[in-house]
Amino acid sequence: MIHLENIAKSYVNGDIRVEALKNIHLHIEKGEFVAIMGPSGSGKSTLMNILGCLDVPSSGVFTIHQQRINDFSEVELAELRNQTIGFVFQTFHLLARLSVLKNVELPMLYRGVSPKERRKRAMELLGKVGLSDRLQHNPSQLSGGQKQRVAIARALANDPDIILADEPTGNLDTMTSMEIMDILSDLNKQGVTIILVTHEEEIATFASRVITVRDGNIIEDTKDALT
Amino acid sequence: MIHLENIAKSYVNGDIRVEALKNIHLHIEKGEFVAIMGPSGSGKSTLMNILGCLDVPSSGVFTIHQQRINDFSEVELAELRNQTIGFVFQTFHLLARLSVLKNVELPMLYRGVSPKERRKRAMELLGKVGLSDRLQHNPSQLSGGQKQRVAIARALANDPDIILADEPTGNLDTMTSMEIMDILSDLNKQGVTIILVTHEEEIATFASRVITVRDGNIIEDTKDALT
Ligand SMILES: Nc1ncnc2c1ncn2[C@@H]1O[C@H](COP(=O)(O)OP(=O)(O)OP(=O)(O)O)[C@@H](O)[C@H]1O
Ligand SMILES: Nc1ncnc2c1ncn2[C@@H]1O[C@H](COP(=O)(O)OP(=O)(O)OP(=O)(O)O)[C@@H](O)[C@H]1O
Ligand SMILES: [Mg+2]
Ligand SMILES: [Mg+2]
Repeated sequence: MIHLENIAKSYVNGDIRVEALKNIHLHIEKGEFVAIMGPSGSGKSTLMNILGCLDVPSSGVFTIHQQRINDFSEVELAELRNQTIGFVFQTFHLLARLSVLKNVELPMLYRGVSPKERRKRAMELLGKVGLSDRLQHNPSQLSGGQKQRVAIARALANDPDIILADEPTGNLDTMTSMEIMDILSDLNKQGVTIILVTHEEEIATFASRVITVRDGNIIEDTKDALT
Repeated sequence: MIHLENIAKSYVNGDIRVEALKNIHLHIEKGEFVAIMGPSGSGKSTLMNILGCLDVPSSGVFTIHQQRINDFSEVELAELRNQTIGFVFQTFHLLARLSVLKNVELPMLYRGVSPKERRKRAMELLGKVGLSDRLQHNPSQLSGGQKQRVAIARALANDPDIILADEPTGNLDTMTSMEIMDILSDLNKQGVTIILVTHEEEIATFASRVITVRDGNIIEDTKDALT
């Protein structure tokens, strides 16, 4: 379903050149639950940004459902992201001038969902992540873990087929982390593909497959170990 | 050395009122290594902001070395923060328009350290956190864990007596986390007081005392358990 072949990604800024991803081969089937682990700076978020169609590879082929994403226009990419992919960012990226509720409604607005429906779904999702009493707060009026949970609720807003979560429990205590992982496990049981970056073993155990990244390459994939 | 008595902190924004801290009593001696744990939204960062003189309590007494911090002017607070306290923020707060190197030099600039000395110390600290090859990068050109490490290096710039670290390893893989904890342990052995918020048990074990916060109150303190 998701296929990366010979994927490389370099950042070039003046005389700074960083080869964030060197040569990535990756095939992920629909409905898998994949954990990505690896050292700080090894390329995990860069890989997630490519999978999430937020960034383009410098070279290589990237397909989803056999469609070549490399050939998509900006508009087509935005539409794919909005309808198919839910992204939880490592640094949240909430909109500072919108309330918690409006932040979660935003993806639905782009999809043309009615105001009444948006509000209902946003409140339901925020209830699931334990933030029913923070709906009118602004992101600056939230704790770190609360911001993270708003980012998670927002990623689920459009009922995505694929959830990409970059360190979704990095700022959460153990009990709250387990609540979040239960939500993701339930979605996975319903057929949603989950790809999550984590540095915590207890979180990686929720996945059925672990990919280890180091220095821009995949150095281990438990799927290979089993075949 | 650090003394909080009957400390309360409320946030009031229009008709939103949140009692982030309800009634905090806390005494921390010089040279202690304290871990603060507790659920998301329980008040840990709010407590850290008061300890770090970044925010004032709504009521109660706060003293450091028997000086009443409640009575300090803005200027006196800024000076105390700059010279005595190193703060690692949960969301880093790096300056977007400065290079990694300049971000770490900044606290020393305020203290009047020479450009040559600042550069030397900043490079040494960034080397310690494994970022020697990222000195000229801008924060937006760093991974999440790299930003976190720059925030850690910056907190150490002025050789503080007290280090307040809010989830300093939240975005770091296990190996890099251990390198950071070794740096903090070494500083603690040299007499630096360390207060760190974490949700990870493996990180809390580096501390000699664990305080648990829930709903704006301290519900457990391993120091009491031992007396
Ligand atoms: N500016 C503000 N206005 C209103 N409420 C606030 C504000 N800042 C924080 N809060 C609330 O105060 C409470 C405590 O926040 P705090 O950031 O101290 O929690 P925390 O224990 O650090 O949580 P986390 O583990 O998620 O980082 C939270 O419920 C939060 O919503
Ligand atoms: N815009 C950029 N310009 C230059 N280099 C960049 C840029 N963005 C990221 N990098 C570099 O690319 C490498 C990979 O970054 P990435 O964010 O993918 O790492 P990561 O594995 O997610 O790390 P972490 O665990 O710390 O979040 C890092 O070494 C980083 O410094
Ligand atoms: Mg990352
Ligand atoms: Mg916090």
